[in-house]
Amino acid sequence: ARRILAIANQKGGVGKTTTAINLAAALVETGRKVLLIDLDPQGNASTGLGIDADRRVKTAYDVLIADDPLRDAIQRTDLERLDIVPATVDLSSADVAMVSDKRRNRRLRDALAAAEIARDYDHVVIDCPPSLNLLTINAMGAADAVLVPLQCEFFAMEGLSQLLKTVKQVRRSLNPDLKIEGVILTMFDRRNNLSQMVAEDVRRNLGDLVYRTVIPRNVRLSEAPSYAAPITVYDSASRGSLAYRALAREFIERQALA
Amino acid sequence: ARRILAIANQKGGVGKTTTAINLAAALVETGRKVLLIDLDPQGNASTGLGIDADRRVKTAYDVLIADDPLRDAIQRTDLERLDIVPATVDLSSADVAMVSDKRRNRRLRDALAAAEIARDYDHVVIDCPPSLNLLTINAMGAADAVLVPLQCEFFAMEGLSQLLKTVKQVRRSLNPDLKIEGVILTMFDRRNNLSQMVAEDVRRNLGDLVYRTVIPRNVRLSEAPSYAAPITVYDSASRGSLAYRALAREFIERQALA
Ligand SMILES: Nc1ncnc2c1ncn2[C@@H]1O[C@H](COP(=O)(O)OP(=O)(O)OP(=O)(O)O)[C@@H](O)[C@H]1O
Ligand SMILES: Nc1ncnc2c1ncn2[C@@H]1O[C@H](COP(=O)(O)OP(=O)(O)OP(=O)(O)O)[C@@H](O)[C@H]1O
Ligand SMILES: [Mg+2]
Ligand SMILES: [Mg+2]
Repeated sequence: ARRILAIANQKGGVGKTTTAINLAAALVETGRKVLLIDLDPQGNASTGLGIDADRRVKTAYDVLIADDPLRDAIQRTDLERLDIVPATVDLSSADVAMVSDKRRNRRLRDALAAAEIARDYDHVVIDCPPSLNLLTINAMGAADAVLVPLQCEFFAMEGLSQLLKTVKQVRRSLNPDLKIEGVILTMFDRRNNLSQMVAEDVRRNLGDLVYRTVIPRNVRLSEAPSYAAPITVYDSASRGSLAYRALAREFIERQALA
Repeated sequence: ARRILAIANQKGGVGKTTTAINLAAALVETGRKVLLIDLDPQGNASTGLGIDADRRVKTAYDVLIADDPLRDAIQRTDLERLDIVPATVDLSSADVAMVSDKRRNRRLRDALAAAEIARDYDHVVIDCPPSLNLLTINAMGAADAVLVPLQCEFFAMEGLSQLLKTVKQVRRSLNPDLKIEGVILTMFDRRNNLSQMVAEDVRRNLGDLVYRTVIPRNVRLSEAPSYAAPITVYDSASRGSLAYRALAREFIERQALA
């Protein structure tokens, strides 16, 4: 099964963190146990799940760079069955700190393997920073598959070929089983022609890789993090909640078919 | 005068490229000559100004890493008085390629100095990637000031203190005259409470650093790049155009007062 999922796209602001938090939250609603790993030095996923700065004692930095056991950095969130490895800005020194380490690309992969994470979690969701640097490579190296949030905007397609190239490189050098889970269209605005055009263009180019589920632009999604809650808790009946529940269902369905 | 401007914010998708392109375009409308330097491996500013992939022969990569003279990489855009140094994805290897180069932080600064750029341009605008890596450090090292686009969203404030810390570090180690030009609020949606709250919060915290001009969310701004034109050309009467012209005027006004 595709247990470990990296949420990646080097284009900024496309909904990686929003997808990581809310897909994880929708998955736990189905009774599954999920570990969210925040690999972005901005720490937005940690903030969005209510982990205050003073509670980020053991973090992804300690796991990647200080070689601490992954389980030491896991903590609970307010949501039952959803745990997190938080991030701090220290992570931004990872590239430089690990430059001479031969195993720098596989640090996360090794940490997850050593922790025998499958024993306790049905899924692991990894939030990536907006770049194809060492942190995103580590996420891809550790993952079974990559889910790509794609904003329905003109610049969206620009970086896709580079992202897919990077996945191929990681598959060849580090993680032979790495798959593309799919592309999820985000911030879709049905009143806006550009949104429609980009969505059609992406489906024409990528076919089945593109999930049927589309995440609409919904202001409740951008409000939820300020209440330190996923959308399913902040506003369960919102279009954002319905969309991320549909995403979780489609993700589970596609697993079964794989 | 604050001639060289870095447009920076490590948060993704906040309007860095949109601000770089459209502020530059509004400045040339006032008769000034502007050079835009695309320092983002995504190359969105180059695409947004119509520089097709096959025309990106000499790029920012050649200037930074191959040490080619900056003037060799300058080319015209369709807009009179607006020239560009384009970017390609090669730039993403800059971190690794320059890791052992002692002058790696000041490559762009040295290249601009050697080119005596002030002779031909009133302003240089540098578009940065969504990170505080070597490329953004080079932009800050070369700049007279940093302009920070800030999206009116909850996560916006999260990374600001780190960004300001980085500016201080660059000021101490590399560029003693580096100033903060200011913060420009982007994608402001007056119908949305969160937008209003964030804008008020930012003004309370940062006072005069925040420009009076606010860039509204305007779909014409996201359409313009698909026509390879700045907003002032694509839709001169749009709210996006009016906002970026107001930004250019306020920028010029603040220069005179400085
Ligand atoms: N479907 C949506 N509708 C409305 N707002 C959204 C939606 N998805 C995300 N947002 C908002 O848009 C902004 C960008 O989203 P988010 O931070 O999740 O993107 P990201 O790809 O993680 O960004 P970064 O590249 O900086 O990591 C956030 O303020 C978020 O709240
Ligand atoms: N004021 C605005 N109104 C509507 N759309 C906007 C506005 N400003 C930017 N956009 C759109 O939002 C998206 C993000 O903007 P942009 O690419 O300029 O941000 P960025 O900070 O440069 O992103 P990155 O971090 O990836 O470099 C783009 O699709 C752009 O067209
Ligand atoms: Mg994010
Ligand atoms: Mg950009």
